[in-house]
Amino acid sequence: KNKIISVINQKGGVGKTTTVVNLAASLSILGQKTLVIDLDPQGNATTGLGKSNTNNEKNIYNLLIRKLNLNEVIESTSVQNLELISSTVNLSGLEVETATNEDRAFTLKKIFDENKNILNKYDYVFIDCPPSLSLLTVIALVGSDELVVPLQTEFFALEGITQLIKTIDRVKENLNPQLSVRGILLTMFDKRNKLSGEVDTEARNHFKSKVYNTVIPRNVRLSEAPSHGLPCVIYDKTCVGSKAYFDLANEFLSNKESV
Amino acid sequence: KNKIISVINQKGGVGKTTTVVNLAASLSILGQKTLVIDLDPQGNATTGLGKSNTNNEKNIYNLLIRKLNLNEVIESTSVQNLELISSTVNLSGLEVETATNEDRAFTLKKIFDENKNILNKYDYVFIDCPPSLSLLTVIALVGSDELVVPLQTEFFALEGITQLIKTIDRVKENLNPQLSVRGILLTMFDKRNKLSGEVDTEARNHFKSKVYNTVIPRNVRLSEAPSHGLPCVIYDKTCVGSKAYFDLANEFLSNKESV
Ligand SMILES: Nc1ncnc2c1ncn2[C@@H]1O[C@H](COP(=O)(O)OP(=O)(O)OP(=O)(O)O)[C@@H](O)[C@H]1O
Ligand SMILES: Nc1ncnc2c1ncn2[C@@H]1O[C@H](COP(=O)(O)OP(=O)(O)OP(=O)(O)O)[C@@H](O)[C@H]1O
Ligand SMILES: [Mg+2]
Ligand SMILES: [Mg+2]
Repeated sequence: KNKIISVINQKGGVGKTTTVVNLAASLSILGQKTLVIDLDPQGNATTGLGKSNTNNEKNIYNLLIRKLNLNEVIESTSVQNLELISSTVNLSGLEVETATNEDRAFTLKKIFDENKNILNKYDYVFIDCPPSLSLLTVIALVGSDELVVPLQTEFFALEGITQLIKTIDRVKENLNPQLSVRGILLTMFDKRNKLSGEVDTEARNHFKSKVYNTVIPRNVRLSEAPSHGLPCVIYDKTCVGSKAYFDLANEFLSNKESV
Repeated sequence: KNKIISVINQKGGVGKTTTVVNLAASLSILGQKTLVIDLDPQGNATTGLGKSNTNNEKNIYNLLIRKLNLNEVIESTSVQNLELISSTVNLSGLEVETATNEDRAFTLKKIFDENKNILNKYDYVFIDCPPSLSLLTVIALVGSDELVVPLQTEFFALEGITQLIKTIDRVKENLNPQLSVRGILLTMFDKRNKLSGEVDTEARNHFKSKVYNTVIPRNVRLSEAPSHGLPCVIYDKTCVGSKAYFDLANEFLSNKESV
């Protein structure tokens, strides 16, 4: 059975999109068939994979409002085994447009349940979430089996993790009982910054084996790759950032069952 | 007349909170009476100024739902001339709770209009916004005179600026005609990263004199200060990050009229 995994954290700029793009691409290189769904109106995963988030009818919004079917919005990317459902700025209208729809949290889950035959051709489906705990993120949480939480090794990011865990528990209790946290990923780790080490220690004390052994260092190549429309693991596979995401992909595959 | 200024960018992690806390504190040190309003459910500006965003009835949510008055939610901070209206995680419920209220965008503006006598004792009021273009950000935009837009010198951040300008123009046309962009601030500038220079050039070509001459460098002391509940300009006033925010405060005061 394939796994649908949301990459989530309401704190902004912690490496959600960078993790979706590079973890998905690394898994694809290792032969796993992977689908990325960009559920952030900013559309960074879409442009990070070389596609356009404007003037493109094949997008997640047209799927959610049932204008197009799942097989009509999936596009291939320049990476073998990696396909994408792109974002659009129209996504930010969904909250207001569905305000009176009581079942709106289940929008994506229903579409997944109706299209198991299409989804089953993928080993992994990753959903990139916006930096908020609003409707789009709840839709992703309800539609997912598991979660990966990027945790930037900074004070504000660590502070926000409690709010996030509370929201996940609430969704698990009321909307999606099988939801579990597959792993917590430390990102933008900087050896020269004592705060990085402190967050690492605190996170491992608190979340124990849920925290991946692999830590993603701060590496400028990771932030240069998107301007070329390529995952860093393709743009520069020898840099420390790419090596870390390859290590993460191997660790991710080795602990198949969520702890 | 005082100015109400929102610090806004839907891209996450670009330095909105760091700018609100350090620009407001720098202005306070220069003798300007300043009020910070934390409109982000994450509450980073609140903890960055040493206050708690839990178990505190004096908060922006209780003001917006009219449970408390403006003078009942304003608190002093450890910084002279700097006062705060703190955040609470309850803020994230506002969107759903006010879904049927047609005037909800004007919630804060109405409160400001009713309390001009209290607001007039401040030279500047800064509103820290969450990383989204949803209701809380629209409430801030409608209630503001001017905007400061932190622009992280990275590819994804530059890409998102077009969406932001479109949203600002829409609010200006339909809800708040006097709204203007006071300045665009380049943040987390890293001399070793050619992308920083490229974003600087592109931003100044496009936004011309709206871009502040002062550029905030990437400086680890800026990210250490919040763990001590102090603005960096107080925690370590000699570091390059603090010096940059002092320079910004002086530039900010010198171009009083928005360009
Ligand atoms: N390990 C890293 N080293 C250096 N830069 C990084 C790293 N990871 C991400 N970045 C850069 O930092 C910025 C923030 O990362 P990213 O956009 O992936 O975060 P996000 O959590 O998806 O942000 P948002 O909350 O806006 O969706 C981007 O410009 C990205 O290129
Ligand atoms: N110039 C800088 N140099 C180094 N670190 C910085 C700088 N500015 C901000 N930071 C750190 O980067 C992270 C993101 O900054 P900050 O939280 O201020 O951004 P934000 O835009 O308010 O984020 P959000 O979108 O989540 O509200 C924080 O951990 C902060 O301490
Ligand atoms: Mg993102
Ligand atoms: Mg912030």
